[in-house]
Amino acid sequence: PCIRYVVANQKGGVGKTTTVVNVATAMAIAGRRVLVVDVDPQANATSHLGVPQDLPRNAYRVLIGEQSAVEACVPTEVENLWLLPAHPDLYGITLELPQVEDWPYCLQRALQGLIPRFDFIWIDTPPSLGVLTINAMTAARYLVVPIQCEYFALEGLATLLRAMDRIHRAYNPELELHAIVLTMYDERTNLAYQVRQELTTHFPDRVMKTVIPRNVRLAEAPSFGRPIFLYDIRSRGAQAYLELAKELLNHEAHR
Amino acid sequence: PCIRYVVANQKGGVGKTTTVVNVATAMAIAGRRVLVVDVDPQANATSHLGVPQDLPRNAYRVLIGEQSAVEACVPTEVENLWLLPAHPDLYGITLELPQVEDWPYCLQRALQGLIPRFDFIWIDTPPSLGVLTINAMTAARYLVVPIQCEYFALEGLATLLRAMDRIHRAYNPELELHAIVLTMYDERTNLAYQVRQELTTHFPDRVMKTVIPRNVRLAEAPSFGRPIFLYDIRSRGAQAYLELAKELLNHEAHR
Ligand SMILES: Nc1ncnc2c1ncn2[C@@H]1O[C@H](COP(=O)(O)OP(=O)(O)OP(=O)(O)O)[C@@H](O)[C@H]1O
Ligand SMILES: Nc1ncnc2c1ncn2[C@@H]1O[C@H](COP(=O)(O)OP(=O)(O)OP(=O)(O)O)[C@@H](O)[C@H]1O
Ligand SMILES: [Mg+2]
Ligand SMILES: [Mg+2]
Repeated sequence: PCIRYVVANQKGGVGKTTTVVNVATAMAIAGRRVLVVDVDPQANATSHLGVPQDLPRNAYRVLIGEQSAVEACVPTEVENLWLLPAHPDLYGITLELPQVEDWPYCLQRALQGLIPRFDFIWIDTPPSLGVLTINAMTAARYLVVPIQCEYFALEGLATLLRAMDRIHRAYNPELELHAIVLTMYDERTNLAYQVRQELTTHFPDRVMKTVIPRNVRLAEAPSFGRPIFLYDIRSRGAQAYLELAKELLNHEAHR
Repeated sequence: PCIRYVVANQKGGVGKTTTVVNVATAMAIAGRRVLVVDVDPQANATSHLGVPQDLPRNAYRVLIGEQSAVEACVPTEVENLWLLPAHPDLYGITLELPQVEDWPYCLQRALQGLIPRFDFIWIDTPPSLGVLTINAMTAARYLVVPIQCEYFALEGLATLLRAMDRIHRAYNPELELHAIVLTMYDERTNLAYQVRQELTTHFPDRVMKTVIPRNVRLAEAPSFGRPIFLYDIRSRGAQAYLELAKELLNHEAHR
C-alpha cells in the first residue's frame, strides 16, 4: 500500500524541505516509487529538485480542482522520484480555499488517483498551521516533525501536536505522530544536548536515533537544484539522510 | 516622531524574532522609548522577552478591536522597552479578520494611540505573506528584511519585495525597503560569501554593513526569556546587534 507522510512544523527554517527532498530521494534510490507533493507557496522543494516554480500544471490548480494530480505530476532527475510542483499562486489559497465546500479534504481527494502509482508520498508544507498545512495533514497518515534543537522548537512542538489532534478528530482519524527528526544538530553546544534529552524523555519511541548534523553541503545542494546524493554523496549530510531513510523504512515495518 | 519598523521574511527561521528583540533592546538601552509588537501566533518575541504567551490582553484582542493597544502593552525587564504580546489565538485570525471591513488596516488603526508614547516601534511577523504580515506592513513605514545567506533566501526575497510593492500601492504608500540584514553568517562557507556578494550588488545601499554571525549564545538567550544583552553582553552576537542598532539609527539620519 502507499504510505503518505506529511512533514510539518510551523516553526520556520527547521529543515522540513531538506528532509522531504533528501529522504524521498533516498527511498527512490532504494528502488521505491516515490512522489514529493509541494504545497508550500515558497516552492522550495520544487526548486530543490530542479523543477521550475511556474509550471502551468501545479499543486494550486490541483487543489482548486481545475486539474487532476495525475496530470500535474512531473518526473525529476532522480529515477523513481516524481513531483507535484508548487506554484506562487498558492499564496492566495488561504483566502480562496475556505470558500470551497469541505475545503480541508481538497488535497486528500486530489491524491486518491495517485495512491496506486506510488509506494511513498512525502508532502512538504509551509511554516504555518493554516489552510495548506491542514490540507496536507488531512491527506497523510504519518506526521514527521523536523526539529532544530533550540529553545523555540520545544515551545512550538506542543502547539503543533495540539493542531494534529484537532485534525485527527475533525478530519482525518488515521493521522498520527510517526517520527521526530533532530536537524542541524551541533553536538558541541549544550543547548542542543539539553533539547535532545528533553525530547527523548517525552517522546521515547518517536525521536529518531539518526540525527542530522549541521552540514553546509546540505545548504549548498539546493542552489544546484539537486538532492544531496547527486551533489555530494560522501558528505555527512548525505550519510545522515541515508541512515534516516533506512530508519524510517524500518520504523514502518515495526508498526 | 515615532519610527515604525516591520521585520518580515516569509522564509522561516532567518532571525526575524532575534533581530526584533535584540535591536529593540539595544535602542531601549540607549535611552529611546521602544515598543515591540508581536503579531506572530508562535509568540516567540513575547517569550524571548520573558512575557507569558497567554495574557488576557494581547495583540489578538487588539486586532479584532476588543481592546485598545494602550491597554494591552506591558513593560519588560528592560527599561524603556514595552511589548504588545502575541497570543496563540492569532492562529485563527487568518480566517476571521478578512470578514472585517478594511481588514488590512486593523493594526495601523490600533497603533495610532501608541505613536506619541514611543520613539520606535518594531513589529515581529510570522513566516508568511498572509493577513498578519499584510497588517504589519500596512502599519509600518520601514521594512527590515533579515536574510540567511543561503540559496532559498535569494529566491524568497524577490517574492517578498513584490508583496511589499503590492501593499505599498494598495494600502500604505509610505512603506519602503529600509534595510537588509545578513544573519547567522558563517564566514567560513563559500555559499555565504556568494549570497552576500549577490545581495550587495543588487541592493548596494540597503544591505547593512553589520553582519550578524552565527553565535550559539543568541540561540540560548530565549530559553532564559532575555535579550542577548541581559544574557551575555560580551558574546559576538551581542556585539553585532549593538553595532547593527547603531547603524540603523544612523541609517535613519541619512534619510
Ligand atoms: N542539516 C543542515 N545543515 C545545514 N544547513 C541546513 C541543514 N538543513 C537545512 N539546511 C539549510 O537551512 C535552511 C532551512 O532549511 P529548510 O529550508 O529545509 O527548512 P524549512 O523548515 O523547510 O524552512 P521553511 O520553514 O521556510 O519552509 C535552508 O537554507 C537549508 O538549505
Ligand atoms: N545569529 C544567530 N546565531 C545562532 N542562532 C541564531 C541566530 N539568530 C537566530 N538564531 C536561532 O535560530 C532560530 C531561528 O531564529 P528566529 O526564531 O529568530 O527566526 P525567525 O525568522 O523569527 O523564525 P520564524 O520564521 O519561525 O518566525 C532560533 O532558534 C534562534 O534562537
Ligand atoms: Mg520549507
Ligand atoms: Mg520569529
